[in-house]
Amino acid sequence: QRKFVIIGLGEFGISVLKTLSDYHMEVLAIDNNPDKIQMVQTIATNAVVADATDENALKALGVGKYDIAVVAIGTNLETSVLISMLLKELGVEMVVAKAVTVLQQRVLQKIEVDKVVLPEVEGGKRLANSLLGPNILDSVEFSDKVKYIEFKTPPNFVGKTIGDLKIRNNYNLNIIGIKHSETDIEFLLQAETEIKPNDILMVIGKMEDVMKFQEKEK
Amino acid sequence: QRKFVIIGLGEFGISVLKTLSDYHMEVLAIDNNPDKIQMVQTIATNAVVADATDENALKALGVGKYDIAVVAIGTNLETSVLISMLLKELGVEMVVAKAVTVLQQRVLQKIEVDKVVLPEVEGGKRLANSLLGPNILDSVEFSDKVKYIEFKTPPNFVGKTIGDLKIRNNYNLNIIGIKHSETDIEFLLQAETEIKPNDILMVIGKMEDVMKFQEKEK
Ligand SMILES: Nc1ncnc2c1ncn2[C@@H]1O[C@H](COP(=O)(O)OP(=O)(O)OP(=O)(O)O)[C@@H](O)[C@H]1O
Ligand SMILES: Nc1ncnc2c1ncn2[C@@H]1O[C@H](COP(=O)(O)OP(=O)(O)OP(=O)(O)O)[C@@H](O)[C@H]1O
Repeated sequence: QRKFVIIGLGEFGISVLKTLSDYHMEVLAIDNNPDKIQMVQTIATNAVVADATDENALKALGVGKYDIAVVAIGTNLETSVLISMLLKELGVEMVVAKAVTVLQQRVLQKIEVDKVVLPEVEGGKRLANSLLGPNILDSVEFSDKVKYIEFKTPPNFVGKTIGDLKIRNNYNLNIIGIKHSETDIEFLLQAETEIKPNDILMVIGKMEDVMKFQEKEK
Repeated sequence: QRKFVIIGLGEFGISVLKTLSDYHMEVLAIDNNPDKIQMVQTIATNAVVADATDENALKALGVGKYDIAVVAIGTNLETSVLISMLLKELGVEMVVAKAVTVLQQRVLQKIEVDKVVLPEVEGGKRLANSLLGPNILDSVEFSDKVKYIEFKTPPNFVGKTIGDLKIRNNYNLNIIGIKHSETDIEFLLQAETEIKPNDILMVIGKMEDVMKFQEKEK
C-alpha cells in the first residue's frame, strides 16, 4: 500500500489529508505551525511539526521512503520549489505540488515536479462549465473534448424509452445513466428503460454537441 | 442566451471569465482594481472598475438584469457576503460565491447564495482521489457515491473483449469508453471490442468497487 506525505496544512492540504484518511491510507502530515499539526493529530497516521525546507528534518522523518508527496503550500513559491526539490533528491517517487498561478505552475514543472494542481484555475473552469446551460446541473471535464454533464429531462423525452430516443445517433451523446434522485441512480440502461418526468440524464459527449442538444430540446 | 456577471478577478474569477468567453457568453466583469480590469478588456464583453459593495454602482451597471452572478472574492468574507446580498436584492436570479473555508460556506449559504464553490477543498478531494491507486490516472467525482475514473489496462485484460470481461457483472463497474490515446477515444463499445496493451479504461462506479478491482487485477 502506498505511503503519502503531505506538506502544508492549508485548506487544500487538509482536504487531501482527509480524503486519503477516509480511504485508510498511511499519511504523514508535516507543517511548521504547531496549531495545524494539533488539528490533524486524529486524522493523519503521523503528524509532525517541522520546517520542510530543512533537509535534515526531512531526512530524519524518513521522507524518502514515501511514494507520493503533496506540497500544499500556495502562497510562497520559493518555499514550494525548495521543498519539492528536496523531496525529489531524497527519493520520493512522485511529487505533486499545488500552485496558484500558471506562472508558478511553469516554474514547478521546470524543476520536474510530477504533477501541478491549480485548484483556483481548475475550479473556475469547472464552475463555468456547469453554468453553461439552462438545464446543466453539474458538469465535469474529464478530457479535453469530452465532458460529463447532467441535465433535467427535456419535456418531450418523458414517457419515451432509451431505444426510442436514439440519443447517440440523433445527438452524438452517450447517455450513461439516469438519476431518478440523488440516491437512486440507474446505470444499466436498456433499450426499454423509460424516461420519467423528474429524471436527470447523465450524459457524456463533447460540449458543442451538448449545447446543440440543449438548443434543440429546450 | 444567459448573461453573466463576474465580480472579483482573482485566479478563480478570471478562470470562470475565460471559460465563459471561450463559449461566447455575454459576461460583465467587475473589479475595483483598474489593473485587473485592464487585463480582461479583450476577454470580457464588458469590464468595469467599480466597488461592488456600492449598491448604486451595481444599479447603474444594471446588474439586476443578469441571470447569473459569480462573486469570486475569497479573502474577505464580509465583502463577499455584502455583494451577494446586494445582488440578490437587485434581482439577480442565481448567485454563486467562492469560499475558502467551510465556515465561510456556511455563512454564504445562510444568506441564501444559490451555490458555494470551495476550489481548495474540492481540488484537494479530487487530487486525493486521483492518487488512490497505482493505475488511477485521473478521477473525478460526479456524485456522492459514483466516480468517473481512468486507469491503465491491467495486463491480463489485454487481448480480451468487452464481452469476455463482463466488467459490470464481475466488478460492478460500468466501462463507458476506452482511450487508445488522448485524441483517440472510443465510446461506442461493443461486446466484440478488444482491449489493447496501452488502452486506458474509462470507468464509472463506486470508489470501493474500483479499489476492489485494482486489488484483484494488480
Ligand atoms: N517551510 C514550511 N514547512 C512546513 N510547513 C510550511 C512551511 N511553510 C508554510 N507551511 C505551512 O503550509 C501551510 C499552507 O501554507 P499557505 O497558507 O501558504 O498555503 P495556501 O496555498 O494559501 O493554503 P490553502 O490551501 O488554504 O490555500 C500552512 O499551514 C503553513 O504553516
Ligand atoms: N469590493 C470589491 N469590489 C470589486 N472588486 C473587489 C472588491 N474587493 C475585492 N475585489 C477584487 O476581487 C478580486 C479577488 O479578490 P481576492 O484576492 O480577495 O480573492 P481570492 O479569492 O484570493 O482570489 P483567487 O481567486 O486568486 O484565490 C481582486 O482582484 C480584488 O481587486
